[in-house]
Amino acid sequence: MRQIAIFGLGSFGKALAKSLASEGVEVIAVDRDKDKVEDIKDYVTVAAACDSTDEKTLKNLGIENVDLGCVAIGEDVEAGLLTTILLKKLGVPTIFSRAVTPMQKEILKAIGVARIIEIEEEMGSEIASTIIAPKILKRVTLGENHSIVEIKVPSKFVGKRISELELRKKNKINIVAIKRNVPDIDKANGGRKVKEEINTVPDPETIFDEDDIIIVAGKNSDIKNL
Amino acid sequence: MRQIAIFGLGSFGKALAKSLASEGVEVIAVDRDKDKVEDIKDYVTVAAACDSTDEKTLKNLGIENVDLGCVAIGEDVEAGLLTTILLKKLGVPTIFSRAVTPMQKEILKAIGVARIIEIEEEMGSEIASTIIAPKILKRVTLGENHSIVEIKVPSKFVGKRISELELRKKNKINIVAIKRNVPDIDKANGGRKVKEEINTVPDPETIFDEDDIIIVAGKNSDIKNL
Ligand SMILES: Nc1ncnc2c1ncn2[C@@H]1O[C@H](COP(=O)(O)OP(=O)(O)OP(=O)(O)O)[C@@H](O)[C@H]1O
Ligand SMILES: Nc1ncnc2c1ncn2[C@@H]1O[C@H](COP(=O)(O)OP(=O)(O)OP(=O)(O)O)[C@@H](O)[C@H]1O
Repeated sequence: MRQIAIFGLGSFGKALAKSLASEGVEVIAVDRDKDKVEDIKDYVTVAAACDSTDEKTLKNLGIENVDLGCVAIGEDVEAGLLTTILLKKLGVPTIFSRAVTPMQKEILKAIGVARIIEIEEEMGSEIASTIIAPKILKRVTLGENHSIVEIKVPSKFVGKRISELELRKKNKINIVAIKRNVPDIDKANGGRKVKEEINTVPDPETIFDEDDIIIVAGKNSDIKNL
Repeated sequence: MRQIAIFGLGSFGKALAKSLASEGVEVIAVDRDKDKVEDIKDYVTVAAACDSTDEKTLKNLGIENVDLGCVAIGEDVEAGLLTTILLKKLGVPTIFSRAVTPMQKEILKAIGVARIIEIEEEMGSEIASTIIAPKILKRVTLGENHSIVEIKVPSKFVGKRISELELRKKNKINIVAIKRNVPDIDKANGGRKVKEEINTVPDPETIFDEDDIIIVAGKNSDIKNL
């Protein structure tokens, strides 16, 4: 992904542009609001105060050559759709477009874009899933029925070796990593403190400690049974 | 998490309330806009059209007894802050509060809440990270130097068994799962199609196929060397 164009520099567009630029991506940031363009110009490759619904403007900016175009315009649904259509017309290979209404989403589906971004809805369901899993500290979905989850080590594993538990055979889960706190003596001021150590290639002879946090992968039903 | 109160039913608050309710959580949904309350009442336990900045109202709704309160009010920063302060006063154990301005974020930090939600900023950086990793289909960060990533199987593994590769010793990575497409004969109409199969407890005798996608965990530098 060498060059990415972002249209609309509200909080979302601006955050996206800055995150991409900080990772070395060449970002072309467009907004018709001069102040927003001014705010971002030190962070991106090109910052342009212009109307993204004007085809000539887009051509002058070299939008035909970008790898990805992201329409981050919010309230002005028509401007967002028109910008999306122009990106398609100019042959931008990958287009992400934001939808703020159900109707806009349907139209974007009909136009055909790589990704429709529904900011509030996606955050709502993301935050719901972090709340719902109280025992599960974090969860990553791996397909319909599988996940990778971070959990406190089950008490039945404490004091046992990974190898004697036969997790793969008996519990049908795979240990991805073990997180444990280890003492860390601060030589500078002689203080003892604790730092978190992650081991993604745990030795089968490792014995589980009651404070361990383990990251496991498996079918959701098998994880539940732990 | 038995009972959760959501204040503000814009797109975010509404999505959060519905996602939680669909997972069996008891949701109390509050908004001063009757239409928004009407829209959600069939999905939640209690839907109340009232002002969340009124302490008496909150007490009448039993907010003192909820496990978590989420202030999802957007534009009205003052109302959001006031609602947050009331939740603290009422002793709600866990409070999530939305910040739409940097100033509001600072004030929320000073008040002290479990989580400050910056919707657009968090989505901006989340989407940036899915764009940035081109070889890596998906990445989950596991601490500063470790990740779980989904990648096409490296060509040097193709045709070899997991057991003969000694991934843990030699490559210092841990195989979390293997994704492969398997034929799926549709008995209904005799059609042959393909479905994706995820195996989170791969048999060490599994031989890698060139079309396999593997999910591995390890230090970022060791993953890069694959
Ligand atoms: N035709 C257009 N050309 C260029 N920029 C545009 C155009 N129409 C809208 N914008 C810009 O899109 C940006 C984001 O749109 P809007 O203000 O609707 O979003 P927002 O809801 O404030 O954004 P966010 O939710 O990301 O904070 C604004 O900065 C606006 O100036
Ligand atoms: N004092 C209040 N008491 C109850 N609800 C309130 C209060 N102030 C604002 N709200 C509600 O909060 C909701 C969300 O706020 P707002 O309209 O600012 O968000 P939005 O930016 O449209 O939301 P979203 O980004 O989630 O779509 C609105 O439905 C509004 O009626």
